[in-house]
Amino acid sequence: MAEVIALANQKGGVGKTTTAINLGACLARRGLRVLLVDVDPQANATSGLGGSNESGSLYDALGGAARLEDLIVPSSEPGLSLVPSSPDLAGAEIELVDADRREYVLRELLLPLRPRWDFILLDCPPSLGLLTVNALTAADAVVIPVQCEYLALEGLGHLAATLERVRHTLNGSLRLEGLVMTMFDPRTTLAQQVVAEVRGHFAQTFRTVVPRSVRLSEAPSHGLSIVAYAPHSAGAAAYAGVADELLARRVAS
Amino acid sequence: MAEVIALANQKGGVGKTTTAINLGACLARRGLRVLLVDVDPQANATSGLGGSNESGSLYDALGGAARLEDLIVPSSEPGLSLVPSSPDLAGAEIELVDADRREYVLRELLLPLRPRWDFILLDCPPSLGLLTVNALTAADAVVIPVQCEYLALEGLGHLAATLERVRHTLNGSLRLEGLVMTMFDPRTTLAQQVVAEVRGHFAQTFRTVVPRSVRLSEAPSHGLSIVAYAPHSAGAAAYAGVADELLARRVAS
Ligand SMILES: Nc1ncnc2c1ncn2[C@@H]1O[C@H](COP(=O)(O)OP(=O)(O)OP(=O)(O)O)[C@@H](O)[C@H]1O
Ligand SMILES: Nc1ncnc2c1ncn2[C@@H]1O[C@H](COP(=O)(O)OP(=O)(O)OP(=O)(O)O)[C@@H](O)[C@H]1O
Ligand SMILES: [Mg+2]
Ligand SMILES: [Mg+2]
Repeated sequence: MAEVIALANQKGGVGKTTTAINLGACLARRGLRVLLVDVDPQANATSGLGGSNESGSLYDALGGAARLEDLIVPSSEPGLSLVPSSPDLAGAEIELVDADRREYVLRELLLPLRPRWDFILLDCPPSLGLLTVNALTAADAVVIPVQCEYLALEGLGHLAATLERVRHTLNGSLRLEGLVMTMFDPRTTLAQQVVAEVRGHFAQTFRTVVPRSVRLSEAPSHGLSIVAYAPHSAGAAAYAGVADELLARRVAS
Repeated sequence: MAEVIALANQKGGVGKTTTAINLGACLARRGLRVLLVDVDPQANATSGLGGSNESGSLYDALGGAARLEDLIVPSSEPGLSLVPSSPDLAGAEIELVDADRREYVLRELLLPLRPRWDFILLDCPPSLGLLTVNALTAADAVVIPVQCEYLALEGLGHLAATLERVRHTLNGSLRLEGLVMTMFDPRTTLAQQVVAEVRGHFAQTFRTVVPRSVRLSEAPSHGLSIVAYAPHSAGAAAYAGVADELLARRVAS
């Protein structure tokens, strides 16, 4: 039975898409059935996995023009399937405002799909608008990528409060899986301070820290995950570590 | 007579806030009267300049509860004033949907203020929703910060198309001032490729490239601009270069 995990953080550029693609790839390489749903109109997860939205995108399903299962396409990563996004998904933010049960649309679309997957990952846009609220309402757990930068710290309190609000009003079983520290540069004290600060506030912070690595930022230009593009790189090792921690928590509990 | 410049890019984490704060500070240091309006619910420009939203934020003016001029507060940077933001501004995206002339609200709020400033900078959130559309409708020109990363390239076509649409339907005098390349790391070929690609597509790209510099990411943790925090740093020199180019274009034309 699938577990739905949202990758969310309203701060921009913190590694949501990079974590969605590469955590997804690492889980798929362990033989798990993984679906990545691109909930961001920027469609970076779609192109970062070599996917195309020519035969439709999440926008079509949210508007009722297509069934979600008909939108699923393979990605460049064997075992990792994709529901593509497209720029018109930005329109959904406004179009959903007056819809009935507007926060539950994605949750209800995903219900019939869950039995076929072990993990469904939702890559969110950098905002707390209706698309992200839909993803949080559909999710069992949230993974929050946090860039090792000062400005990335600022929004965490507000994000945590938003998760609480969603849990109380829309999705009682939503839980915080953990925070993944990204783009860590060991040469700067700032990065070390940010990691210490986040670890101090959030017990569920993943032990694995993802280093800043140019290979990670090159991989999407080839439409490949880090494990396909540079399997022996520090970035590939780090995301394998994140996947291991995630799975180990499920065995242990 | 003020010129209104929006800092916009729907891609997250590309340096919109860092450019708004530091371009603003460099213009103010040259004796110009500069107002920075924080149009992002994350309120990073507000805290990055040591500002507080305790006595109100842009949200109050958009909703008609306060006059914009009553919200102006000093920042840590002499000569650079600020209209703070707050997290409830995210609600404006939904609340504005049914408002009359919903795209013109900010433009109309800024009209009476323009004579008192030389430049009004608008720091936008990472989306193309109603807040950013309001900023683009209010602006005379747009500066697009572009991170020297592959994923930052992907959205530029869509952003350029959005600017065209705003120019045709909402704000006929909107023009593209230029693109500022940010977080440039000369050691990676990827960064050099991205700069060459952007320069090839957009003639108005600023000559000055902002290097990746930890001083720039430390400055907001002190509530200071780069010129106050590390005046002799590469980041301070780069933003002085961007300010010089911006002003030189106004003299030349
Ligand atoms: N560990 C890393 N090392 C180096 N570069 C990275 C790393 N993680 C992500 N990047 C790069 O940093 C940029 C931001 O990452 P990404 O796009 O994944 O963030 P995001 O949170 O999904 O952004 P958005 O808020 O726009 O959706 C991208 O260009 C990406 O390639
Ligand atoms: N030239 C630079 N060198 C190093 N770090 C930088 C540079 N410019 C910005 N940063 C850091 O990178 C992160 C992203 O920058 P910033 O927050 O200004 O981007 P943004 O586009 O405003 O993000 P958002 O999309 O969330 O509004 C911040 O932590 C900032 O301090
Ligand atoms: Mg993303
Ligand atoms: Mg910003």
